[in-house]
Amino acid sequence: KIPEVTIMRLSSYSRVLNDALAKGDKIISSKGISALTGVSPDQVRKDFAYFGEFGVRGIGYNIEELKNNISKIIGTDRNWKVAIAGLGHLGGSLVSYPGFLTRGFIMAGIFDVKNIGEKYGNLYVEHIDNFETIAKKVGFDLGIIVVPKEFAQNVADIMIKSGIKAILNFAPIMLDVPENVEIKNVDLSMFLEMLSYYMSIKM
Amino acid sequence: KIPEVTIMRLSSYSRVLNDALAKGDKIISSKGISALTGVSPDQVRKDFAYFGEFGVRGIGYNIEELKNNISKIIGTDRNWKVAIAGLGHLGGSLVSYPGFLTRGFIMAGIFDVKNIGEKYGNLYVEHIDNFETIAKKVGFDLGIIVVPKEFAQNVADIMIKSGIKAILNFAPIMLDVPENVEIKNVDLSMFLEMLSYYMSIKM
Ligand SMILES: NC(=O)c1ccc[n+]([C@@H]2O[C@H](COP(=O)([O-])OP(=O)(O)OC[C@H]3O[C@@H](n4cnc5c(N)ncnc54)[C@H](O)[C@@H]3O)[C@@H](O)[C@H]2O)c1
Ligand SMILES: NC(=O)c1ccc[n+]([C@@H]2O[C@H](COP(=O)([O-])OP(=O)(O)OC[C@H]3O[C@@H](n4cnc5c(N)ncnc54)[C@H](O)[C@@H]3O)[C@@H](O)[C@H]2O)c1
Repeated sequence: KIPEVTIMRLSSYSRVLNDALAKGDKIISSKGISALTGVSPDQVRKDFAYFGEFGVRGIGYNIEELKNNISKIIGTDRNWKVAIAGLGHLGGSLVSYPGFLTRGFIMAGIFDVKNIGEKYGNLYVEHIDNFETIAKKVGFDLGIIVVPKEFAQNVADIMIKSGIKAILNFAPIMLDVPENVEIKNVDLSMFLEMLSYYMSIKM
Repeated sequence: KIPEVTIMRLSSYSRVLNDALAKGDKIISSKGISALTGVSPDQVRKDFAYFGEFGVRGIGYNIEELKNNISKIIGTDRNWKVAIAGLGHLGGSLVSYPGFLTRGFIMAGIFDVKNIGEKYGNLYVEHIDNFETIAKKVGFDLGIIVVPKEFAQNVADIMIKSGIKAILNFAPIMLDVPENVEIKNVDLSMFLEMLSYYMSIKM
């Protein structure tokens, strides 16, 4: 099992390679990847070598090949059906974010307790009470929790009961989940803390 | 300069310690911190030893002392004034997120091109064209960019011109900034990719 921080670097490489490919580039150097991701060229080369990618000395790496190999590793070489619970501010931003779709994460179900029937793309907002029924029909792979924290555990229980094994949680609460369910808690203040750290060492 | 991944761990510890303190706990073990953050007890002890925190064998660490030391390192032992540009879905979620305020990140300016004059807490939405004037009065430390990507560079230029040295960017575009400006790009799909990685290795 690859360390989490390596997966995060692979995710950054993947983003950079997609951008380069979109611009029509064919080759990229470890220096180029380093400049665009902030990862040292050494670490970039180490990561790629670990996954069997060795590039051509003095030339670099074939972008398409690199991108495909990384996608296989992080699982973005296939589509995943995502259920999102909570269509408030944050949820509203996530359902319309094209970055998820381009990486194979397809919004396949939107659940809330209000605005039922509202249309988003080709989806309609469903009531959370109908989660299990809809999950049986659609088959969700991943769940995203963006409801107020007092409802987060209950929503997690519903998702897990319907077979979801991986959850992205934005609610500021530690969720209680079985051992075989992967949960990732996102706290955006962590990013602000990374900035305040840099600001305070510069003072 | 501490590696970014260490700062991210410190941020997780800080969150866990704050929760424990709120519950009235006084002591915590490296095992306890490990269980709540997913960081190995070994790494937890390593991190704390590096910062001069050694705990008491068989007992653990003093939560208050640990929390205060970490806050000093990541800069959350003081307040920072934050300007946010773009009060759409994502921006709307960020201005009302209590997690920022509890860590000393104070929303001190909200800017958009519409809904000018709308009230949020004790702030009014201002037009981005007035950024510089307001920045002179308020003195922003950090900027958050949550506008559509086509406007992000322009907003970054405005923030930097007014003296902001650290920016959190959510727009899916690489921003061009001077060497002395710290920029952190957040892509939430990275978290979904961490989940798809775990899902694919389990298959
Ligand atoms: N992790 C972070 O950094 C961060 C940042 C901002 C917000 N948040 C958190 O994300 C969550 C959402 O934030 P927001 O600003 O979008 O809040 P919001 O109040 O705008 O949206 C919450 C939505 O959840 C819906 N909801 C309530 N109970 C529900 C249930 N049982 N099932 C389905 N939907 C339900 C509400 O009707 C509403 O539409 C909150 O928990 C907030 O604290 C986290
Ligand atoms: N990084 C991620 O994972 C992630 C996830 C979701 C959204 N996003 C990005 O975050 C940004 C905001 O997303 P959203 O869903 O809130 O979009 P949104 O369209 O709801 O909000 C954008 C807001 O910016 C305002 N705006 C436009 N031009 C402006 C300017 N020059 N100055 C100030 N404000 C201006 C708009 O009036 C609007 O209120 C987008 O760039 C989106 O792609 C990123």
